[in-house]
Formats: sequence, structure tokens, C-alpha cells
Amino acid sequence: RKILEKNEDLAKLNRETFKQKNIFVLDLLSSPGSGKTSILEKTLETISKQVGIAVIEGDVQTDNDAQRIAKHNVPVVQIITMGGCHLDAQLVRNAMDSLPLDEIQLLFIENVGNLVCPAEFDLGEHEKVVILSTTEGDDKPLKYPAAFRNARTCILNKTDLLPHVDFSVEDFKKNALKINPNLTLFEMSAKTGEGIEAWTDWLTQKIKNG
Amino acid sequence: RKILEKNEDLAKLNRETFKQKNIFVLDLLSSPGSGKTSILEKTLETISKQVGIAVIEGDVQTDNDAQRIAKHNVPVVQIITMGGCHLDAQLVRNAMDSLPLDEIQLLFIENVGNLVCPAEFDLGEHEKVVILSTTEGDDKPLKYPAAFRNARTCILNKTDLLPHVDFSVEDFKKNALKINPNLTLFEMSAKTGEGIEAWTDWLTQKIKNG
Ligand SMILES: Nc1nc2c(ncn2[C@@H]2O[C@H](COP(=O)(O)OP(=O)(O)OP(=O)(O)O)[C@@H](O)[C@H]2O)c(=O)[nH]1
Ligand SMILES: Nc1nc2c(ncn2[C@@H]2O[C@H](COP(=O)(O)OP(=O)(O)OP(=O)(O)O)[C@@H](O)[C@H]2O)c(=O)[nH]1
Ligand SMILES: [Mg+2]
Ligand SMILES: [Mg+2]
Ligand SMILES: [Zn+2]
Ligand SMILES: [Zn+2]
Repeated sequence: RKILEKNEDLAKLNRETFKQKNIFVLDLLSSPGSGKTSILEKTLETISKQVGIAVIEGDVQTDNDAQRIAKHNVPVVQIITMGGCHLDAQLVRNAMDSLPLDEIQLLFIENVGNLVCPAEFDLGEHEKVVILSTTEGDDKPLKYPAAFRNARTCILNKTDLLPHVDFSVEDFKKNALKINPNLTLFEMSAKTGEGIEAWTDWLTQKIKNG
Repeated sequence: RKILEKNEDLAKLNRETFKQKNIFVLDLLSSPGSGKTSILEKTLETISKQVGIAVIEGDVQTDNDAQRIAKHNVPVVQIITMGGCHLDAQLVRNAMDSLPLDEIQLLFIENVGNLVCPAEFDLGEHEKVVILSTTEGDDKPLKYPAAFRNARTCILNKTDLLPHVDFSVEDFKKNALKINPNLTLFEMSAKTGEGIEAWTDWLTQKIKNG
């Protein structure tokens, strides 16, 4: 429990910094390959001209994701955990040192692909966003509840694949809201762009409200 | 490190029991929703009449997967980790107590859906099998290397979705064999049954060789 307490203290520090600099911060959680980076790329294509955005990438190995983000000309830092299964507030605090915080209004933290441990670690974010893809099964909110319980927003991604998978959007919603009745739900396809606008509208609204 | 040492000792005990009872044991690893249970169901449909099979299921919450397996009339035990992100040798040893080990030739352990931590814990199995679905991306062996390095066999599942995703089977194979040149690779679709026969032939061969 000592680890979580120490993490809480650092998360508070991060949160104070974000508040002072007026930066809206989201921590993106999902299984490997649900589409975190693809959704970020689509988001940057849509609003990075109007909003100062930066990204902190977290991965076990490689800087593949940071390279994908860098192509969109926004500040990005890659954290490589060397086997660690989740980001923590210390790793994020270190990464913040390399970001031009005064120029940023929106910071995305893409966590390590893992639906279990990252849900337990506060990074100092405003909220966690859990992403599930239609190819993983509609039972996942019940089987991996912490990520859905500790998030405030949930994105169902890869809706373009619905015709080809046994996934019930209705059952998924029932299961997700059973675990966390306050979840804000978005449905989208990072591939076709469908549903991205509702998400980017929500983001710009959140930034405006501060 | 103490945790891994204690786990090693218990894994040895498990392995001795499996050797005495002449049971071939596989530990199935994957992200959430890659198709571990679906592949097991297809496998049971194909060979559970010729081979004595049992299943140990590992999940954070619910016994959904054990219920799916129980429909195929084979012995199954559900381990609920209550938030733990991986199975360990102790949990498996406890579960073994509820299985009719003398009637079993093949034991599957379906691990918690997580491509990071489960790769590090020896359960006493003969080998780990890592499952990746075509919907997760062909870069995953590089990004989550431990699961591919510590497995001997790798299944690419959901090949029926290949026409609808940006997944290169060639790049995937290159990436997987870069991390572990000794991997035995299978390609299949648990939905259509394509490729299942090569896998069940391999299983019956392994059981025969003891
Ligand atoms: N069909 C379809 N494929 C998608 C969609 N979004 C992402 N993908 C594909 O899904 C795979 C994984 O996408 P990524 O964006 O790398 O996923 P991620 O969550 O960032 O993965 P990690 O960071 O490695 O955990 C890639 O092959 C993408 O092309 C979508 O909306 N529809
Ligand atoms: N199209 C397609 N869907 C599949 C295939 N295999 C599994 N699925 C679907 O993928 C989803 C997840 O399958 P599961 O078998 O529950 O996956 P799992 O790895 O056991 O999931 P967890 O135990 O929860 O981590 C379900 O909706 C299945 O119907 C396949 O080969 N093709
Ligand atoms: Mg990514
Ligand atoms: Mg399963
Ligand atoms: Zn973890
Ligand atoms: Zn873990």
C-alpha cells in the first residue's frame, strides 16, 4: 500500500501544476491495440490547429507511438517502462519536464496497453478515459471492472467492424453502466472518422470550461 | 524478487505433479478479448471426445469463461483474482485440488487477459502460448516483447477479419520471430474454424510424445 500512498502525493503535485498552467489532462486506458494512438491521431488531425495539445506516451518497449504522434507536429514525450505494466505519477512528473507546459491547453497521457493495473494509479489527470474496441467482446466491463469504474468517460472504438463481430452495443452499454452509471459514452471509428466530431466537440468544451 | 523466487519453488512442485500424472499443460496468454476462450471452445468441440481435457480459468472478476467451458462437459475451475493482474503458481496449485488429475491428459490454463505481467510468472506449465488477434496491430510483438519471448507457441487469431483491418501477417511474423526466433506459429479463426485442425493435430501429437 506504501506504493499507492507515495503515488497519491506525487499525483497531487502533478494536479497542482496542471491547475496552475490551466491544462486539461486525460489518461487514456485500454487493452493493447484498442486504438488509443489511432484515436489520438484522428483527434490531432481535427483540432490541433485550434488547441495547444501535447502527448505523453507510455509503453513497455519501443517509441513507435511517439513517432506516430510526432508526425502531427505536436510536443510528445515517450516513456519506456522496460517491463512495467503501468504508468505512475513519478514517471509522468519526469516527462512533464520536457514539455512546453505554458503553451499547452490539452495534455493526453497514453498509458501502457493493460486493462488492469493502470486503472489503480492516479497520474494527476482530470479524468481517465477507458477505450474498448468492438473486437474485444461486450462482456469486458464486467470482467475488467476497475478500468470502467475509475474512468469518467468511455469510448467504444472500431464501430466500422460491428458487421463482422458478435458484439452487442446494447449489452456493452448495459454492462459498462452497471459498473459505472456515470460514464459518458462515445462510439467511434478511428479508421473512418465516424463519431470523432462528438468527441472533439466534448474536448473543446472541457477546455473552455477550464 | 522474493515474490518470483517463491513462485519458482511452487512452479517446480506443480511441474512435478504434472509429470507424475503425465499431463501436458499449456498457459494461454493474451490481451483481453483476443479469443482465448473462443479458441478453447473450438478445441474442445474438436478433440474433447478423444482426449481427457480440463481447464483452469483465471479472471479478475466473473466466472463467465468457466460457464462457457462447462457447457462442453469438461472439468473446469474458475480462479477469481479480485484485481490481481496475473495468475501465479500458488493460485494454480490451489485450483489443481479440485480437478480429477488422474483422468486428464491435457490441461489448459487460461490466464488473466494481460500481455505484460502474466509472461513473467511460471505456473509449472510445459509451455506458454501467446495469442494475438489480427485486430490489435502487427507491431505488438515489439511493443509487448516478454509474452512473445517467454512463449514457445504463438497463435494469430481472427484471421477472418484480415480483409477489414490494416494488419500485415508478414510484418507480424517478422516482428514475432525477431523477438523469439523459435516460436511455432499458427494462424486461425475461432469463429470460422479455419486453421483449428493444424492446432489440434499439434496438441494430440504433443500428448502422444508425453
Ligand atoms: N478497423 C479499425 N481498425 C482500427 C481502428 N482504430 C485502430 N485500428 C487498428 O487497430 C490496431 C491498433 O491500433 P493502435 O492505435 O496502435 O492501438 P493502441 O491502443 O494505441 O495500441 P498500443 O498502444 O500498442 O496498446 C491498428 O492496426 C489500427 O490500424 C478502427 O476504428 N477501426
Ligand atoms: N471475428 C472473430 N471474432 C472472434 C474470434 N475469436 C473470438 N472472437 C470474438 O472476440 C471476442 C472475445 O472473445 P473471447 O473468447 O471472450 O476472448 P478472451 O481472450 O477469452 O477474452 P478474456 O478472457 O475476457 O480476456 C468475442 O466477441 C468473440 O466472439 C475470431 O476468430 N473471429
Ligand atoms: Mg498506442
Ligand atoms: Mg476468456
Ligand atoms: Zn501491473
Ligand atoms: Zn501485473
